[in-house]
Amino acid sequence: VIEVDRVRKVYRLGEVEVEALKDVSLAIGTGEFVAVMGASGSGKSTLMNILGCLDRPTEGAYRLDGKDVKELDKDALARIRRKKIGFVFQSYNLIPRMDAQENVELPMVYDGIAAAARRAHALDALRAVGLQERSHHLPSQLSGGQQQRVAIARAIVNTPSLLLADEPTGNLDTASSDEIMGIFQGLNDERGITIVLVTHEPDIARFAKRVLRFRDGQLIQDEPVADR
Amino acid sequence: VIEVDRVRKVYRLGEVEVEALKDVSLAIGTGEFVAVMGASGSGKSTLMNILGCLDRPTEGAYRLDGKDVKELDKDALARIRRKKIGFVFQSYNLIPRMDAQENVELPMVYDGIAAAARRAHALDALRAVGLQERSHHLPSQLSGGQQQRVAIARAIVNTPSLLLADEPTGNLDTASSDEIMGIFQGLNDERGITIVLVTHEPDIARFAKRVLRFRDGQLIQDEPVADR
Ligand SMILES: Nc1ncnc2c1ncn2[C@@H]1O[C@H](COP(=O)(O)OP(=O)(O)OP(=O)(O)O)[C@@H](O)[C@H]1O
Ligand SMILES: Nc1ncnc2c1ncn2[C@@H]1O[C@H](COP(=O)(O)OP(=O)(O)OP(=O)(O)O)[C@@H](O)[C@H]1O
Ligand SMILES: [Mg+2]
Ligand SMILES: [Mg+2]
Repeated sequence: VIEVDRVRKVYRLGEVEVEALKDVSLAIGTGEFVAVMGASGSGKSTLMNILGCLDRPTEGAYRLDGKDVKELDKDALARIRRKKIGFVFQSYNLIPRMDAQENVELPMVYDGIAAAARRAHALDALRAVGLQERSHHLPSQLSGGQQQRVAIARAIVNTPSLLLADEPTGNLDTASSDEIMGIFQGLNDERGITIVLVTHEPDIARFAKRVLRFRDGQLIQDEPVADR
Repeated sequence: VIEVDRVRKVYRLGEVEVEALKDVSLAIGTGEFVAVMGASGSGKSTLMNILGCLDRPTEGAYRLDGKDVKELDKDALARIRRKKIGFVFQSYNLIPRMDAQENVELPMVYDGIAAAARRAHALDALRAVGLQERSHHLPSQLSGGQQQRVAIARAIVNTPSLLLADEPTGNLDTASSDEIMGIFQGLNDERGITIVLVTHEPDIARFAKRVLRFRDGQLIQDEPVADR
């Protein structure tokens, strides 16, 4: 479902160039559960933004479900993001003026789902992450870990076929982290959702079935997870 | 230096009350290095905001260096925050339109330090966290972990007497985390800076000398760290 073909990503800052991804090639099949690891600044979020059609490579190709995203116009990209992809950002990106429930309902609003159904699905998703009692809190009225969990609920509420999670447990204690990873494993096992997850923690990576390791914008290791 | 005396903190949301801290009492002496742990939503950031004079208790007292903060007006509180306290927020709080160096210089601007000296100190602090080559990047041009490290550099650049760090390594890989904890230990051992640090990770907590554990707004455990 994901084909990254010799992708290079360069950021230009005035006269200086930052090569965030140097020459990255990888393929991820439907239903896989992949952890992405690597040092701070090694290119993980840059890769995730390209996989999520939020950014384009400078060189090389990214094919999603066989289609080169270079050939898609802005509307087509937006439609793919809404319908196919669930995204948990490294800094959650909740809408400050909407409460938890409204934030979780947002992907369904775009899909034209009726209000009563949206409310039911949103509350299910919030219940799954343990936050049904905080549904009317604004992001500023939630703890760091609670904001992160609302972002996770929003990413899964539409059961996307591809879930991209950038450090989804970074602000969570062990109990909440295990709960979230249990949810992800369930979505992967039972619904065949493809999951790509960035993490720094080996204990989180072992919930995945394969680990991609980055350093300085290059993929340096690609290994299955023992007994998974 | 820190005395928390039967502190209660309640947030009011319409008709609902959220009791974030129930009845918390604790004391931290000068030069201590304390880790604060506990589940997501258990009150850690709320406590940190009170310790940092960013918020006031609903009931009870907070005394900083023997002075009850209730008796200080807004200007006095602001002055304490600038001169005495270095704060690393859970979500970094960098100024989006200032680059890394300008963000780190900000506490020194308030203290009226001359431009050349500010620049030198800021670059020293950025070097300490491994980011001297990113000094002209805006926050949006930095990875999550790099933004967090800029926030750490800013918190330590003025060598505050009290350093409050809320999940300072949440977005960092093991190598960067160990580096940061080494810096904190150095400040504590060599300069006697009092450090209170929130973390979910036992491997980070063991760099401290004492662990305070919270649950549902209450302090449930207070233990020294073995061989520290
Ligand atoms: N401004 C606010 N208004 C209403 N409730 C709030 C507000 N800030 C925090 N809360 C609530 O107070 C409780 C404690 O929040 P706090 O941010 O202190 O938790 P925490 O221990 O830092 O959690 P985490 O580990 O997730 O960061 C949470 O249940 C949260 O929903
Ligand atoms: N918009 C941008 N402009 C310029 N440089 C950027 C931009 N975004 C990222 N970078 C740089 O590209 C490199 C890779 O960044 P990226 O965010 O992909 O790292 P990361 O692996 O996610 O790190 P972390 O673990 O700290 O989140 C970093 O060195 C960063 O400074
Ligand atoms: Mg990142
Ligand atoms: Mg917190």
